[in-house]
Amino acid sequence: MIRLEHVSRLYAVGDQVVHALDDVNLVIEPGEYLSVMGPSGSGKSTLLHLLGLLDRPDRGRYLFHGEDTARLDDRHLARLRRRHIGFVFQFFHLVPRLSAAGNVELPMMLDGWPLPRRRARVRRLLEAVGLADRARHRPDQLSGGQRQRVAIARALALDPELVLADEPTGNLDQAAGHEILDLLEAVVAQGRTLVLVTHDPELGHRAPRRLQMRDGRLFESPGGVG
Amino acid sequence: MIRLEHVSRLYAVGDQVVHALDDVNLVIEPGEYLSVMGPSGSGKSTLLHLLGLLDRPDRGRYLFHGEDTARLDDRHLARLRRRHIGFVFQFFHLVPRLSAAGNVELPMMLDGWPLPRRRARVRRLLEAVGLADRARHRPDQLSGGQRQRVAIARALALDPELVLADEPTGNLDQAAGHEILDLLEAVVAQGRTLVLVTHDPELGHRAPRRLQMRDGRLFESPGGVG
Ligand SMILES: Nc1ncnc2c1ncn2[C@@H]1O[C@H](COP(=O)(O)OP(=O)(O)OP(=O)(O)O)[C@@H](O)[C@H]1O
Ligand SMILES: Nc1ncnc2c1ncn2[C@@H]1O[C@H](COP(=O)(O)OP(=O)(O)OP(=O)(O)O)[C@@H](O)[C@H]1O
Ligand SMILES: [Mg+2]
Ligand SMILES: [Mg+2]
Repeated sequence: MIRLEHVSRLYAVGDQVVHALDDVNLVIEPGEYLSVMGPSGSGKSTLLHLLGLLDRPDRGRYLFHGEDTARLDDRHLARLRRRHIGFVFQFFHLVPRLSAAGNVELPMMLDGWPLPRRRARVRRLLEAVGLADRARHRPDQLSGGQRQRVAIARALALDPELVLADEPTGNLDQAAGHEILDLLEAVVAQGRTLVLVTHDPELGHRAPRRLQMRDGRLFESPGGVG
Repeated sequence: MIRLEHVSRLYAVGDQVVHALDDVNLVIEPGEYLSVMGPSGSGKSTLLHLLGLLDRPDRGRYLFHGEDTARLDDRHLARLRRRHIGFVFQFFHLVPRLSAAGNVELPMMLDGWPLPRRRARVRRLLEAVGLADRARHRPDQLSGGQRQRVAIARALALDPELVLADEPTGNLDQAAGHEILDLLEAVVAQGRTLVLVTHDPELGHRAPRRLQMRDGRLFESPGGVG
């Protein structure tokens, strides 16, 4: 499903060059559950954006479903993204003018779902994240953690085969955080793939595969122990 | 320094009314260190915005340095804020076009500091939060945790007597989180006042006074035990 071969991502600011990703190699099979941990600024979000076809490597190759993404134009990447990938951004990127329900409904509208089917799924997703009573609130009428939960519901809207979650519990208390993780892990139980970036070791250790990032380099901890 | 008497803050969305704060009473003396914990949506940010003179109660009284804030107009509140309060917002609110250094320098420029003095303090503050090598990056060229640390450095720029921090470590790994807390607690050691909202019980328990919020109501846990 996913193969990164010697992938680097560089940024230049003034005369300084940052190696956000530095010779990263990674294979992910369908149905796997991985966590990615590492210090602030180590490259986690950059990795997730690349995996999510939102960014392109400067060096190396990224094969998605066996296809070299370097050969695909932006429209093609956007189509692949909409069909296969659910993304929970670190800072949510909700549409400010839409309500919570409107934000969750948007992917389904873009995918041509009929109204009754959309409405039923929106209601179920908002209930699943504990926000049935905030459906009509816009993002600026929600608390930080509530916005985060809307972003999670939206990422699951089209039942994607690959879920990429960038610190999905950073603005939640421990109880709500564990509930959200249960919801995301239910995805894996249905045979889908989950990549979870987190700063919380307790959550990171729930994944059978654990990756660590440091200064753009990717390491894998021995599976499932400790 | 701070006295809230029967303070409520209500929001109306459609025909629904949310009690973000519900009959809150609170006294904070200079030099105190308090934490505020509670589930997502319980009113913590609303409380902090009110304390920070960024919002006004719908009912009840807020006395700041003995003055009833209801009698002060917005310009007066802004002056008090600039002179006395440092605020770390939950989602940072950095100025997008300014670099990290520019964001930290801004409060000092508004306060009329000469250039050499500003530059020296900006350098010291960015070093204190571990971002000396990111001074020229704009917010969109920084990771989530790096932006959070710029917001903390900016809040401390004018050495305020009251620091209000809304989940200042939500996007940081544990090590960076503890370092930031050491920095904020140094403020208390100099006799200033710190109010810390956090979802991390380990951090919340570092404060001698611990408040809990639930559905807009404020409770105080017995001091210092457990
Ligand atoms: N502008 C608004 N209009 C309507 N409701 C609002 C508005 N702002 C906040 N709320 C509601 O007020 C309540 C308190 O919000 P607040 O942001 O204070 O919560 P919080 O404790 O900081 O939560 P979190 O931990 O998720 O950040 C929430 O239920 C939220 O939906
Ligand atoms: N547009 C950009 N221009 C320049 N540098 C950037 C840019 N975006 C990110 N960086 C740098 O790349 C590095 C990796 O950033 P990334 O956002 O992937 O970190 P992260 O591991 O997600 O951190 P956090 O836990 O703080 O969110 C950081 O050092 C950051 O300063
Ligand atoms: Mg990140
Ligand atoms: Mg909040």
